[in-house]
Amino acid sequence: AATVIAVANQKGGVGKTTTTVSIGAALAERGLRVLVADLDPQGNASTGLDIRVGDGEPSMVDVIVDGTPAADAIRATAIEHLDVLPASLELASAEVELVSAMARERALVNGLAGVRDRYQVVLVDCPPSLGLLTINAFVAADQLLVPVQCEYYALEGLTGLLRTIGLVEKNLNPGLAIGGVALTMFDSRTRLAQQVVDDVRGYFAGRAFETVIPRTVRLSEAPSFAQPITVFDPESRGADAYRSLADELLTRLGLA
Amino acid sequence: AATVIAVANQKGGVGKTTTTVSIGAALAERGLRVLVADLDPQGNASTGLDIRVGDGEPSMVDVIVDGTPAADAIRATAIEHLDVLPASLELASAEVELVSAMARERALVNGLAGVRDRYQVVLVDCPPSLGLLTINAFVAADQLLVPVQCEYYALEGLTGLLRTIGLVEKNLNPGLAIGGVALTMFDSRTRLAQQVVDDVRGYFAGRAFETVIPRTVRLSEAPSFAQPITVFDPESRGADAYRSLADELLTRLGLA
Ligand SMILES: Nc1ncnc2c1ncn2[C@@H]1O[C@H](COP(=O)(O)OP(=O)(O)OP(=O)(O)O)[C@@H](O)[C@H]1O
Ligand SMILES: Nc1ncnc2c1ncn2[C@@H]1O[C@H](COP(=O)(O)OP(=O)(O)OP(=O)(O)O)[C@@H](O)[C@H]1O
Ligand SMILES: [Mg+2]
Ligand SMILES: [Mg+2]
Repeated sequence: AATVIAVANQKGGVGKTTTTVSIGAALAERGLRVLVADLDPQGNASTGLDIRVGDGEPSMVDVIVDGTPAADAIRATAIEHLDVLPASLELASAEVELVSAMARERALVNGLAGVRDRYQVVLVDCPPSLGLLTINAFVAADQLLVPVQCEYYALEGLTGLLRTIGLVEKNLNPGLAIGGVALTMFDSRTRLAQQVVDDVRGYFAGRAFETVIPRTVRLSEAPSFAQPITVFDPESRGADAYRSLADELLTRLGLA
Repeated sequence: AATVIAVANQKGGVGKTTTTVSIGAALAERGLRVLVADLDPQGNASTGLDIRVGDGEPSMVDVIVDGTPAADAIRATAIEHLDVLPASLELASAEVELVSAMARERALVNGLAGVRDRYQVVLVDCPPSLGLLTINAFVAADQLLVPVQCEYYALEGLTGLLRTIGLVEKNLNPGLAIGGVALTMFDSRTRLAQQVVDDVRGYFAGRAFETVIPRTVRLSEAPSFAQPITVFDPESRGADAYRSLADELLTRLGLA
């Protein structure tokens, strides 16, 4: 059955969606069957893969609040081997609706149970918060992939994230751990970027990936064409970097 | 009494904190008495102004959950006329604690009531979500300032934000409206940035500010020195842009 990886960091705008979509596409290119599960009400991972949820169409909120089978909500993308369980704005109300639900932290793991054997990797794109949606991702996950932007505020947010991971590991999902820390949006014009890379490598040691994702114009433009970078500009620095990151992930998962 | 402005956008990393801190410092430079109220558990606005909350020290979570007087939690900053009501990580638990509290959406407006007459402007830095903390900011606010990053995903998020503003305006705070939309992180290397500016100006018409904030290295470096840009590099493009934005805001508030 699939390895479930939650792509999470409550700091906003650090590249969670871009990393989910780009790694997902790179793994699919290597022939792995991949599901991107969009757990962010903004639905950026869905639209970044050209999937839009119309009125009345099943999506993530139905799966985790009403128990709709995930298979009914999953869509194929234009990319072979890559499917999406899309999100819509209605997902924003799920946090409030789940608060008093039974087993509220297990809504996602239960929702995905029926489809895990169809994929080798499931990537869950998390919203920028440590609320009930992200907790659901942590309970469903075998491991976490944490994107860290090469900027100052990104370092500050790690304390809160590590604290929450510890609580979930102790009470809801024993064995949950950070599988990898990915450095994103590296801008060689600032000294600060290299300082953040050094700090993160010092703090996380071997868990930080070797590959550092550069800040590039093409990566910021890809979402407006609703394509991942590997399709939008396959020869670009951004595509190469995310393929390299995907290969590192495959090695760590023992799927290389 | 002070005009309360909530700086909000649930899309992450669009420049909410940078805009709150920079405009706050620019207004204080002009001699206005300003309070920055940090409503984000990440506490970036607090640390961006060199304020850290130690164990047991009062902060935003005490004001909105326990009713601690705001005056007890407010700190002076190194900048004359600029104070901060700081946030700490504990604020993350406030959302869950407030869910069943009486008048849960009015915790902030009640908390600020005792200090509004000491300031001319209160800027509330919101977290990247539309949960109970941001709703509290919308209830306390006279108007909203919405930073929009000049990137594709930033446009997509506006639908959800406008929907939430409408709900709060109808049910909790009649008259709430977007006072201004600020375009941030404009990178002249991408065609997309100008397209976003044009789209936002078309959609929001006169509510979009004239000033466009450029993406600059110095703005990204200022937080690591715990200083707003007007202090960190007073002659920089970033400082000039935020002073110009602050002046536009003053004109709209009738305080110029
Ligand atoms: N390496 C990169 N180079 C240039 N732009 C990038 C890069 N990675 C991401 N971006 C852009 O930066 C913005 C933030 O990235 P993204 O939306 O992936 O972050 P996020 O962590 O998912 O944000 P949120 O917290 O809102 O979910 C987007 O506009 C995206 O297109
Ligand atoms: N104009 C700019 N030029 C360069 N860097 C910027 C600019 N504005 C903000 N930044 C940097 O971009 C990152 C995101 O900005 P910021 O933290 O202010 O956004 P935010 O909307 O408050 O994020 P969050 O959603 O996590 O609260 C920060 O590292 C900040 O230093
Ligand atoms: Mg995202
Ligand atoms: Mg912020």
